[in-house]
Amino acid sequence: MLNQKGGVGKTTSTANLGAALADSGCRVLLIDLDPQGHLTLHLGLAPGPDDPTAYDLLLDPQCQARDTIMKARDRLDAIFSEVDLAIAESELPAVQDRQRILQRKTESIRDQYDVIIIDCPPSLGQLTLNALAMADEVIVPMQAHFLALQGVGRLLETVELITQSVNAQLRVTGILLCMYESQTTLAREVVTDINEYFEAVRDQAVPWNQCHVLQPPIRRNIKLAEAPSFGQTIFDYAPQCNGARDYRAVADQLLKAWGGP
Amino acid sequence: MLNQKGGVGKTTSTANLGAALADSGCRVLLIDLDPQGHLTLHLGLAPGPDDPTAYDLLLDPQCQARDTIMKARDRLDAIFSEVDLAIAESELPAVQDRQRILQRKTESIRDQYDVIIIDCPPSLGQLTLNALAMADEVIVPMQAHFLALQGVGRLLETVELITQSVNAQLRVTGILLCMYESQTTLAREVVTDINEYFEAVRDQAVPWNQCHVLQPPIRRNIKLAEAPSFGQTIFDYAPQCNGARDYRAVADQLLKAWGGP
Ligand SMILES: Nc1ncnc2c1ncn2[C@@H]1O[C@H](COP(=O)(O)OP(=O)(O)OP(=O)(O)O)[C@@H](O)[C@H]1O
Ligand SMILES: Nc1ncnc2c1ncn2[C@@H]1O[C@H](COP(=O)(O)OP(=O)(O)OP(=O)(O)O)[C@@H](O)[C@H]1O
Ligand SMILES: [Mg+2]
Ligand SMILES: [Mg+2]
Repeated sequence: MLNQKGGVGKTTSTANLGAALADSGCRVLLIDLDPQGHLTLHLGLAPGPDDPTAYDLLLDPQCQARDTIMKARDRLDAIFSEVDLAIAESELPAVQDRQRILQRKTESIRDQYDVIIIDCPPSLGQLTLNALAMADEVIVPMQAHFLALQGVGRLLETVELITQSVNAQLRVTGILLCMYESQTTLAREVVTDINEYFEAVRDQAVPWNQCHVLQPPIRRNIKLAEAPSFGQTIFDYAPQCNGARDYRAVADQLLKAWGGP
Repeated sequence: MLNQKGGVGKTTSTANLGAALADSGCRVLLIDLDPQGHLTLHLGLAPGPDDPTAYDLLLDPQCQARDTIMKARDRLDAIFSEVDLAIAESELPAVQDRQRILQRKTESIRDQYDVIIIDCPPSLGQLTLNALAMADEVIVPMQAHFLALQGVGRLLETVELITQSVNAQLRVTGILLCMYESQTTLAREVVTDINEYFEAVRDQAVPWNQCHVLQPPIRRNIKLAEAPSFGQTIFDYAPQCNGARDYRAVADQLLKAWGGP
């Protein structure tokens, strides 16, 4: 779940798509790579001061993935982050092959899950690069705003660099429109721009030549902002609201595309 | 204009408060310290490839503030950023007293302006620290969301560190509520939390003991998101809309507080 722009819906989407996929029967692992640690708030869990987190996984060679995994819901596990993860951005560069640490550490547990979703911080630094090195697909949450388009090019450049260096399989498969205001012309114009952009590269050999705007857009819905204050996913908090319906529908589309569970 | 959280309204507020203050007769300078360079989009200007920017100001000892200043509107000047500014975050640490570079470089031009507003990137790194070293006041744009409260503590810690090291005068004077959805209980609850937080410290010797929620909140208004796509401030684009009225009203409140122009 990648976008270097802040506040676009990465964490809200990680938590709620994860929960929807688990409800559909997938075994889901969520990995929080954001030092802000908001994913814990959506799940109502908090690692204790001695519980190992993604920080330990990245920086302590002894720490194993299974030490960091906590159960959040039925079929929904999570690896949490902590504020020290911010230091990892600068401590990691000292280590060789530092982008593959997460990939190596999660290899042993990958077969335990149908879906692994990684919540990235709003940057294209070492934490995000670790996520890209281990991922099969990138989903880009974004607002249908003019300024949001500006950052997409740089995001795609980074993905391209990763495909040329540490992960040739990486694809950008979806744009997830968040906080969508369907009644505005701006939203429609931005979506038109996005669609034109990706249609134009269908025949090119780029990692985003099969990228589509995921349907439906996730409408702006205050319930999605309220749920984390109760430590709940939208399906715990307000399962009939538009926010829940939209994330449910996107999860169904993803399952269709993946041909599973 | 400070908040390490992304997408909260820093740039929209810098551009539109700046424009409102200039309309009131203030001589205003806007400084864009965000490598994303969105401030240029709100002002309809773009530095050419050879024009010196905030990057040169910070990293080229020869570059003077006056070389970087461009006129944006009547009484409204700007120092623009560029994507290379992202490198400054890591190149700066090599320089001694690196947090005071912007302060030293702008000393000669400060008397030419009544108000200088610095648009910070979504981080508490070297660029933001340079802004804090030269500022008199901090305004914190934020959404009235639960997750937005989480970051405020860390922001205040950073301000306190700065007051103890490079800028004893620095104060946090205002919370600027952006993208405000007045009809939601969440917004009201968050504002209650914020007010209680700052009321509780009125008698303490902290740099935010006089911090208030600025009035009025800036309501969510699609016109504010549309304006930069036309290279316009809200006062160029839709001077009668709620977005323009709200920023106008906040600018008036600030002028009252400052006793000017
Ligand atoms: N569809 C929506 N409707 C209303 N509010 C939303 C919606 N999606 C997210 N929000 C709220 O918007 C804010 C930003 O969302 P979120 O934290 O998911 O973004 P993010 O991209 O993870 O941010 P960051 O870059 O800081 O990690 C949060 O307060 C969240 O509750
Ligand atoms: N009151 C508002 N109503 C509607 N949209 C808004 C409002 N204020 C800002 N926006 C839009 O929300 C998005 C984020 O705003 P903005 O760019 O000002 O935030 P920022 O804090 O500067 O972000 P960053 O951290 O990336 O620099 C932009 O697309 C902007 O046009
Ligand atoms: Mg997040
Ligand atoms: Mg900005």
